[in-house]
This record gives sequence, structure tokens and C-alpha cells, in this order.
Amino acid sequence: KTKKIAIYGKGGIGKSTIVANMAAAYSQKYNVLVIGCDPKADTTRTLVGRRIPTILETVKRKKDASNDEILFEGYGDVRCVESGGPEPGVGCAGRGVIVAMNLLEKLGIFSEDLEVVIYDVLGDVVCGGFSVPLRKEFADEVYIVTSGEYMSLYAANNICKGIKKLKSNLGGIICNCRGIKNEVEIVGRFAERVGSKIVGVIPRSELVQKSEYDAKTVVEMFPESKQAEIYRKLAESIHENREFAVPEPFGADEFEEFFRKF
Amino acid sequence: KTKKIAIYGKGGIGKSTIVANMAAAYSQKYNVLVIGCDPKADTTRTLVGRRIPTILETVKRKKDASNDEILFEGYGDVRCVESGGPEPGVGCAGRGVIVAMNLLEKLGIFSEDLEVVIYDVLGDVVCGGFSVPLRKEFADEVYIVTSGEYMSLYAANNICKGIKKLKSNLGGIICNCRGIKNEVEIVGRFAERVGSKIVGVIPRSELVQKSEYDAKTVVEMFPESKQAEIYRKLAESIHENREFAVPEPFGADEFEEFFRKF
Ligand SMILES: Nc1ncnc2c1ncn2[C@@H]1O[C@H](COP(=O)(O)OP(=O)(O)O)[C@@H](O)[C@H]1O
Ligand SMILES: Nc1ncnc2c1ncn2[C@@H]1O[C@H](COP(=O)(O)OP(=O)(O)O)[C@@H](O)[C@H]1O
Ligand code: SF4
Ligand SMILES: [Mg+2]
Ligand SMILES: [Mg+2]
Repeated sequence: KTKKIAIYGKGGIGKSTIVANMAAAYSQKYNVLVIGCDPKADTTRTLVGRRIPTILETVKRKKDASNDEILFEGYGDVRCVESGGPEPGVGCAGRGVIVAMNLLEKLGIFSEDLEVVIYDVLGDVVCGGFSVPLRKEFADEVYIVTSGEYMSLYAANNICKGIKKLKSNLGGIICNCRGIKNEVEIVGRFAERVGSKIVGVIPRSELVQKSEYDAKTVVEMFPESKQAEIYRKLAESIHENREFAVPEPFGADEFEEFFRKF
Repeated sequence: KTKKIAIYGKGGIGKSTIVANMAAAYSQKYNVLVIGCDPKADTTRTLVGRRIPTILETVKRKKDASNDEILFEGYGDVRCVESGGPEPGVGCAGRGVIVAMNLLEKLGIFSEDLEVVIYDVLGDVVCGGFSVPLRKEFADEVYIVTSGEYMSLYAANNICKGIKKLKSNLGGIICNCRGIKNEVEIVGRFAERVGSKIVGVIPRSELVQKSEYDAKTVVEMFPESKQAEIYRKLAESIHENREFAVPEPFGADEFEEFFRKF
């Protein structure tokens, strides 16, 4: 049965880095499809080695886009697509995701032989196209990337509200460390309070910048490193994970209270 | 002639802190209205001393909201309103701004005696309600808050695209420092390349956290401090500013190139 995973989190928190490295790790054993759902359209750059054309810009110039105009193969044969987003100020930023989902279904890209599908989704607002991957037909498990910083946990809490609203399943919280004091403890307590758990802790590492500069993942460029091993372990914990829950988000005042304790 | 200013920037970059402190500074000489347009609805907390009810939640429970149910007076008699936002996953996150603008016009809150109006607007996506303050009838000058970090400049560039699309005017860039290497130089170059300029540089200061903890602005709680003086100077430069331009945003590749140089 295909594992369909959505990765959400505040813009800039580290989703694309984590998604690309997880995909690289999975590629050893499974057929993987990565779907970028962030208007930044850069999830797949470190897998394909360059920025690929987005679905939105492709359908804009030709109504009948074919598979090989939007689907690209990257490291380890990982299949890659980018939804893209409209120009700011021109309609809903999430429109790219909606257009992309329709096209992927129409072109039969969600094919039988896929074993892992990973969505990388902007989480600063959980509305319009950005909430579409939360629907059952797209992803059945959601993981939220956060650090110990107030703003990223605030966004994580908002994403929990979206997950609850759309009756989707939260599989766990990924702590992408930013060097905050007591970071893992704060994120752990947050996870516990929303009825979830930490599924991985990713330390800061300059190998991320080094491999990113060469448009590669850490798993590809530094396979022997501790950081690559951490991404592989994260991919494994998520693949083995069987505990899901509809989250219990913090109310506005409770959230403020939670933070005041730290 | 009323000065109508919109402050945009990536979530968490420091807009509300800057807006509240500018308003506190202006309150000495002018009649000021602050309009929070971020679903976080916390722009006015340090002016009023507590979180105020949002327009969206107020109209939800009673169709005919009156002035004193949505308009609150804060430090220095600054008038405060919060648009609010719907629950994540429930329609457009910017819907609160649209509902708020309609109500403020209907209740005549944009009255003759106002000398400064400041909008504090979420800038992670520039769509739906979040692009409404860019329209001429609301704000005639836009300032973008950014740090030297890639993600905040990426958002700043997106906001420039939105400003250009809606034919609004960029008055300048506010650098809210995060301690990045060569931060002011990076932000200065960015400003220059989009056809604008830096109008203020705000250092990191623990007085921000200290006054925020007491739900006050730095200008109110530490009026003699260097930080308070910096906010007052920023308010003054913005008030005196006569140079505006439709920005020239970076293309996606140019932006990557710009950053690679640093
Ligand atoms: N574990 C890490 N260590 C060091 N840098 C990181 C790490 N994770 C992410 N980064 C950096 O943070 C920035 C944002 O990461 P990215 O994955 O693009 O975020 P998102 O997709 O959430 O917007 C990138 O420049 C990336 O190099
Ligand atoms: N100059 C500064 N020095 C120290 N902390 C700051 C400064 N500006 C903002 N902050 C902190 O950063 C956080 C986000 O600021 P805020 O004004 O709420 O951002 P935004 O309104 O853009 O989301 C707040 O906790 C605030 O205390
Ligand atoms: S639904 Fe969300 S992404 Fe779409 S216009 Fe509204 S705020 Fe923007
Ligand atoms: Mg990304
Ligand atoms: Mg704010």
C-alpha cells in the first residue's frame, strides 16, 4: 500500500531539505514521487540538480501538458514535480497546488507502482490550495517540521488546527533544530500537548549548505556523514510509524501560556 | 492629509513590534489608527495592554457590531483594531482583512481627524485579503520589514511583486536586524536593486522582550533608551519620506544569483 505523506511547516523552517533527503533515503528501496506544494518551487532542486519547470507555468503556456513536461527524474530515480504558484497579488497563492493535483490525477501520475509519495507544503497559511494535500485522497499522514522558536510552533499549532478541521492524521513532529535553549524539550512538550510525538530531531549542519550549493542532498553528497544517517533514520521512523491521531491544538491563550513557562 | 502606511514582511520578522512602537512615537503629536491585518491578531497588544477582540470574531457573534466593540484606545490614545482571521482550514486566511475593511468603512472609522493610519500586514503570501491594504483607498505607501536572512528577503521580493502588480508605492525597506553577517550591506544592496532604499535599521534589543512581557512598547516602558530613540527616528523618517517608487522585483534566478554573492 502506497505511503502518502504530507510535510508541513512554517516557510523557511527546513521542509524541502528534509523532504529531499528523506526521498533520497527512500530511493534505495522504494519508488518515490515528490510533489512540491510551495510557491517557492524549490523542493526538488537538490534531487534533480536544478530547478524544474512548475506545473502552473507549464499549463499557462500550453493547455495539454504531457508527463515529460512536468515530471522529472532525480537522484535514485526519485520522480519530481513542482506545483508552482501564481505571481504575488494575482489570485490565490495556493492555486498552483489545485491545478497541479488535477493534472497529476488526469495524467495518471499517481500510478500503481508508487510506494512513497511525499508532499512538501507551505504552512504559513492553511487555506486554499495549501490545505488540499490534507484531503484523504492525497495524503493519509501529516508530519510537521518545527524548531523551538515561537513563530514556528505558532505555525505548527495552526497546521494542527487545519489537520483537525480536515479530519486528517498527524503522524508526528520533526524537530529541525535552530539552536534555541531547551529546544528539544520545548518541541517535545508541544508535541505531547497536541496529542502527538517527536519522530525525529535534525541537528543544524553545514553539510546542508554545502550540498545545497551543489544542488544535491546530504544523503547523496555526504553519504557517510552523521547527518545523512540522521535523515535515513528519520525516513525509516516515518515509514515504520503506525501511531496517528487527530491533533488537539492549543487555544490562543493556552499557547501564550505554554510559551511563558519557557 | 492623512498619512496611510502599510507595513509588510514575512511572519515573525518584527512588523508588529515596529508598528506598535512607531504608533507610540506618533501618538505624541498625531491622531493615530493602527489596523492589525495578521491572523495572529497581536499587533495592538502592546498598545492596549492586552489582546483585543478581533473584528472577524465580533461580527461572527453579532451582525451589527458597533464602534466600541471593535475599536479600542491604547497608549497615547492610539486607536486600535484587529481584523483577525478564520480558523485554519476554513476558507481564505485573508478573509478577516476583507471583512474588517468593509466594516471600518461602514462605521466611519476612517474619520477626518485621523493623521496617521498604519496597517500591519502578513506578508508570507500576498493574496486574498492580504493584498487589500495595497489598494489606493487604504494605504498609499508601503514599507517592508526584513532582515538579512534569505527567507525574509525572499518574502520581501514577493511583496515587491505584489506592490508592483497592484501599482502601489514602495516607500522603503526597514532592516530589523537578526545578527546576520554583513546584514545591513545585504539589505542595502537588496533595497537598491529593487529601486528603493533603507529607511531605518533596528538593532536586536532585549528591551523588546522585556516590554513585550508587560504588554507595552519600548517607547512607553523605556522612553530614555537608545532603542526607543531608534523607533522614534524611524517614525520620523517615514513621516518625512517623500521618495516612493513602484519596485522592480528580482526574477527567481536573479534572486538566487544575488544571494550566491554573499
Ligand atoms: N538541519 C539544517 N542545518 C543547517 N541548515 C539547514 C538545516 N535545515 C534547513 N537548513 C537551511 O535552512 C534554509 C531553509 O530550508 P528549506 O528546507 O528550504 O526550508 P522550507 O522548505 O521549509 O522553506 C535553507 O537555506 C537550508 O539550507
Ligand atoms: N529588534 C528586536 N529585538 C529583539 N527582538 C525582537 C525585535 N523585533 C522583534 N523581536 C521579537 O521577534 C518576535 C516577532 O516579532 P513580531 O513583531 O511579533 O513579528 P511579526 O509581527 O512580523 O510576526 C517577537 O517575539 C519580538 O519580541
Ligand atoms: S485562500 Fe489562502 S492562499 Fe488563497 S487567497 Fe486566501 S490567503 Fe491566499
Ligand atoms: Mg521549501
Ligand atoms: Mg505581528
